[in-house]
Amino acid sequence: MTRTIAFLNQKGGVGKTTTVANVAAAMAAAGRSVGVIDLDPQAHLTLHLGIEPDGNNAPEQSVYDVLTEQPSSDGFATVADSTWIEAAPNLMVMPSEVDLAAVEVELADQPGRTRRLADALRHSEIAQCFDFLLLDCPPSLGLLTVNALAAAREVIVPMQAHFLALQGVARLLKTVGMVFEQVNPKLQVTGVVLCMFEGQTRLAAEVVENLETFFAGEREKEVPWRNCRVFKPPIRRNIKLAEAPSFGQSILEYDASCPGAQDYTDLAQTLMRQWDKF
Amino acid sequence: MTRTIAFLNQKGGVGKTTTVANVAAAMAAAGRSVGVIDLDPQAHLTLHLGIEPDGNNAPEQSVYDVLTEQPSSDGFATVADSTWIEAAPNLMVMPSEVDLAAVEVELADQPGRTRRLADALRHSEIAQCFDFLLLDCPPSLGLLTVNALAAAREVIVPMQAHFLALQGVARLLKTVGMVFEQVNPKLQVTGVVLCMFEGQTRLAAEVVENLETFFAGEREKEVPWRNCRVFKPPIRRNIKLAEAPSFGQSILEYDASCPGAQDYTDLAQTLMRQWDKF
Ligand SMILES: Nc1ncnc2c1ncn2[C@@H]1O[C@H](COP(=O)(O)OP(=O)(O)OP(=O)(O)O)[C@@H](O)[C@H]1O
Ligand SMILES: Nc1ncnc2c1ncn2[C@@H]1O[C@H](COP(=O)(O)OP(=O)(O)OP(=O)(O)O)[C@@H](O)[C@H]1O
Ligand SMILES: [Mg+2]
Ligand SMILES: [Mg+2]
Repeated sequence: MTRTIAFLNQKGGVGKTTTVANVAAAMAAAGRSVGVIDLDPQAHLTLHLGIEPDGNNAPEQSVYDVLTEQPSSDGFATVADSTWIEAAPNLMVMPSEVDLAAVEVELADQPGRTRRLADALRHSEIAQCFDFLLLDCPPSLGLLTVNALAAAREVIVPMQAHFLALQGVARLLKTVGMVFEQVNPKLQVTGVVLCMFEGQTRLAAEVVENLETFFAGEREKEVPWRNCRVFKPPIRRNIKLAEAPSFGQSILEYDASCPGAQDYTDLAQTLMRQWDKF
Repeated sequence: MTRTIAFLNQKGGVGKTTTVANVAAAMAAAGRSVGVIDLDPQAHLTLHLGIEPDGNNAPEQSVYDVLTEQPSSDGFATVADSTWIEAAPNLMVMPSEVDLAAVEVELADQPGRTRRLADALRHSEIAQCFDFLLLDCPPSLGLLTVNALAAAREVIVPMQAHFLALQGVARLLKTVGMVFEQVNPKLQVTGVVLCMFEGQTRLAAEVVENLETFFAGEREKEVPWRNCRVFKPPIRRNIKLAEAPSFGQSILEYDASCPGAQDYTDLAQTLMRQWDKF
């Protein structure tokens, strides 16, 4: 069965896209069959993996077409399958495009609008074959993110060890809880990934302590984040991770020996090991 | 006349809130009368300036009330004036709250929904008295950001010198151009502020060169960004800027001698000097 994980945090610029791109690349390099879906109208995941989201070379279809396709029509089952693009061996991408920004208003009063992605993936033969399906979300808790939560079984929260980033966690968990109760009772929060980590700062130590204390206090509650943990080791700040996207490459292609590549390979291995235990 | 500046970039986590909070604090410390409006449902600007956005101590009104007040009612003129809160001498805040996230859908088919903020500010006596009015936007180009663009005369783009951040500039300018043509013909893009700058990296040098070349090529065109320039010096990466918000303080209160305080004081002085020349 495919392990579908949504990577979300409404706080902007915390490392969501960088995490999805590089974890997916590391899993594909280890021989797993991996799919990624770019649910951000900025299309940064699409760009990071070397695909031009808009303009002459843009893909014919994107996740916009999948979400706006009328569920009742015969075409529904086929749209998703013709939207996947191979970005690397073992790695398929469902790209984004700028029109995706309009989806929230376009689907505002459509029935089942929160389950469009989940329904489309159920009909997609290609999606059923993935070992891992990773969803990159925009920096908001709107309809695109809710679609990701409805389609996923797990949530991973990329986060910077900063005060402002910590503020949003409670609201993020509230949204996850709402989707868990109303739309997707299988949803669980697997963990928090600390990105751009600067271990020598006092702030980082305080934020990590705050997080671990909070989640430890939730263990006995009937909440979807009762088993949530902070992944160790964190992803260190490393400028090569910010350089790689300008070449349309994952960190493994750009510089496989740098700290960024090691940290993301470690994280991918942790996730793959976890899965083997299930 | 009040100088109203919108700080926007749909790329998340680039330094929008940090820039508005600290430029406003530096201007207020220099004796100017300053107002700031928090248009982000995350309410980070509100938090950064020491105000609790939700919960028991939350303000009675927020920018949500201003945007959703029916323009035809008598109360319209007074809602804005009862929403300002004094955060420091010479510094007033119009706070955000979590309900703000629903505004895009709530106003989806209301006439004049893009001008709600502009209309409310025109009726606000307090707003007319500000020397500077700074607007902090969420990481998107939706209705909240368009309201800021309709109310402002100027745009400043906080940006990280990273590849992914550079990608969004063209789309941001397209949105500014749209508002300029359809809603607010006075709108101009004043400049780009480079945040979290790591001058020693090759990536930073490449991005700055890219930006300057692009804007130099636009000088002769009839576009609202023809006079846009990259503010110098940039705002250096400085962990104290990320620590200050956890104390509800601006960088000037938290540590007035650190590089972050110097860089933001410099930027505020450049903006104040520019204005004195008009
Ligand atoms: N560990 C790291 N070290 C250095 N730079 C990083 C690291 N991780 C990400 N970056 C850079 O920081 C910026 C923000 O990361 P990224 O775009 O992945 O965040 P995001 O959460 O997806 O942002 P958004 O909210 O806009 O979608 C990018 O320019 C990226 O290249
Ligand atoms: N110059 C700097 N040096 C170090 N950290 C910084 C700097 N500027 C901002 N930060 C930190 O980086 C993070 C992102 O900054 P900020 O929240 O201001 O960005 P933003 O663009 O407002 O984000 P969002 O898109 O979520 O609104 C915050 O945790 C902030 O404290
Ligand atoms: Mg992203
Ligand atoms: Mg912000």
